[in-house]
Amino acid sequence: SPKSQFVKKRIPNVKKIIAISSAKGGVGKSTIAANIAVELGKNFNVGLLDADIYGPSIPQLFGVKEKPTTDDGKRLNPIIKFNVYLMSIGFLVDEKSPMVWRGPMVISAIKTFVNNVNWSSLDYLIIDMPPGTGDALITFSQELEIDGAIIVTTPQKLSVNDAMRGIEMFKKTNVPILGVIENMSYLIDENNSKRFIFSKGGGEMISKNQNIKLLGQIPIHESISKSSDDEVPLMHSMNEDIITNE
Amino acid sequence: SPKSQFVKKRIPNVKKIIAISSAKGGVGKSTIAANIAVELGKNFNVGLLDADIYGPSIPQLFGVKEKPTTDDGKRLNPIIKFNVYLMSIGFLVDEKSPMVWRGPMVISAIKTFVNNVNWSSLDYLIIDMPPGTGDALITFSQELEIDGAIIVTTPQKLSVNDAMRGIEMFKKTNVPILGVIENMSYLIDENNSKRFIFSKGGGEMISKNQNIKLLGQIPIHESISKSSDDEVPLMHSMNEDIITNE
Ligand SMILES: Nc1ncnc2c1ncn2[C@@H]1O[C@H](COP(=O)(O)OP(=O)(O)O)[C@@H](O)[C@H]1O
Ligand SMILES: Nc1ncnc2c1ncn2[C@@H]1O[C@H](COP(=O)(O)OP(=O)(O)O)[C@@H](O)[C@H]1O
Repeated sequence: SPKSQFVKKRIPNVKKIIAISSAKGGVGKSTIAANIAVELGKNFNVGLLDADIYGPSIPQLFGVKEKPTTDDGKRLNPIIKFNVYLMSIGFLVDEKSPMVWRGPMVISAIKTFVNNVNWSSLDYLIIDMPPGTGDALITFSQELEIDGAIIVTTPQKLSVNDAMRGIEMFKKTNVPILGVIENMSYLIDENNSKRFIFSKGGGEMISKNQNIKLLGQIPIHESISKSSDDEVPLMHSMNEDIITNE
Repeated sequence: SPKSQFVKKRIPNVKKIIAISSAKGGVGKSTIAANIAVELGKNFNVGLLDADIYGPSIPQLFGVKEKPTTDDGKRLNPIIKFNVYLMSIGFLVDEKSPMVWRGPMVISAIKTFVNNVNWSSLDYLIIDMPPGTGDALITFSQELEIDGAIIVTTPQKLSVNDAMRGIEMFKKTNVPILGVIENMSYLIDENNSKRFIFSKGGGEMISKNQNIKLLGQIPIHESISKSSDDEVPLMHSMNEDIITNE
């Protein structure tokens, strides 16, 4: 059983580790992880680790073009931007080259991120988890003591099905679930009424079915997708908290 | 180099194999693969293989609840619905249980799909490829002679970045690229004008940058996401071809 065999490590100097996960790609997981990190970074010491080996998004979301430095040739120094300590596989490789990596290489990359980054003393480390439930997700859940996971979904059944699989995976590896965020919940049209382009009710369904809190619903808005293309997370330029109604 | 070592197999009785790929999840790859298969299925013998091991969508998109049969305990018979021969890992496992599979198990599942399905004589086999560029995608590109790949993207940079990685991967494994489809290109609002919710220009950028054909642009529409929740691909109930302007 995946539960018992592993002695999970903690990362020194890091108080709380929060995983942002979705199992299904393209639901806004990286965008939400980036904005949570920037918002928390206004009052705490926060790190953000991009664990999506095959499709790293943090370099684009934060507009980081430089490579991380190393003092001893072994440990990597995170890159600081918008008051967040950042690390991503995307910093280490060319943007266009595919990570044509099989399982074992993925695992050794994850171990490097877990053991060999100089995070300095952090209140929170946010991990933007890889989609799917394969090698990368399994290794993180087994290697690292994660204090809580936030599940991101869109309202449609296809996303809810994948989110449920992701939740099962966390249960099997003993990771507590903090709640679910429904993203792209609706669009406000010209008459100021809600248009449910991607169906509705997915977040609520997961919340009721799995007995976890629905932390918030985020509308579809051009400013969010524009902020990704413009390389500045929305929360950096905004103040009120659109992410959670907690 | 991934190119030279592999003797790629053809699947007996299958004339053409077309891969639908996106590298980034959640861009509409499975929805497009399902609709291309249903549309082609009106005039040809068509199969659809769901290769997304960690997040199979075909069971939901076609509303298939039964398990595939086998005559000899080794080879699987595809399930036929809306005049398409279907096979998916989702038919073999419970909907909610995560495929907590590491690399080697993924590879053996793919080999089963490539070698042990009784497809009967097909004009086209459409493969809904897994997102990412890990074990699953590598194994397919190296094992199987794919006649052409269609790349699906949304307009945003994050999707374009991943699509470019996927294209690189196909170039490395000698898979010809037929073109790119941009999905969720715009939304028609109350005044019948286009609203570019997810930015614009991604499909064109890939087309120009990689010298591949832009096969079409698909608007965001409730009827598409509703068709996924309702388990009937849109092209089954419609006639004109919204997918490509070829
Ligand atoms: N609520 C939203 N409204 C508009 N665009 C969004 C929203 N959430 C995410 N996006 C956009 O959708 C794309 C996919 O988001 P991303 O964070 O990469 O998803 P994931 O990490 O789940 O793959 C990005 O370009 C992002 O800007
Ligand atoms: N053009 C579109 N308009 C509205 N919804 C769409 C559109 N394309 C896809 N969808 C919806 O988006 C969700 C994700 O699509 P899916 O095919 O699962 O993407 P992928 O296979 O890339 O992960 C599905 O619920 C689908 O119905």
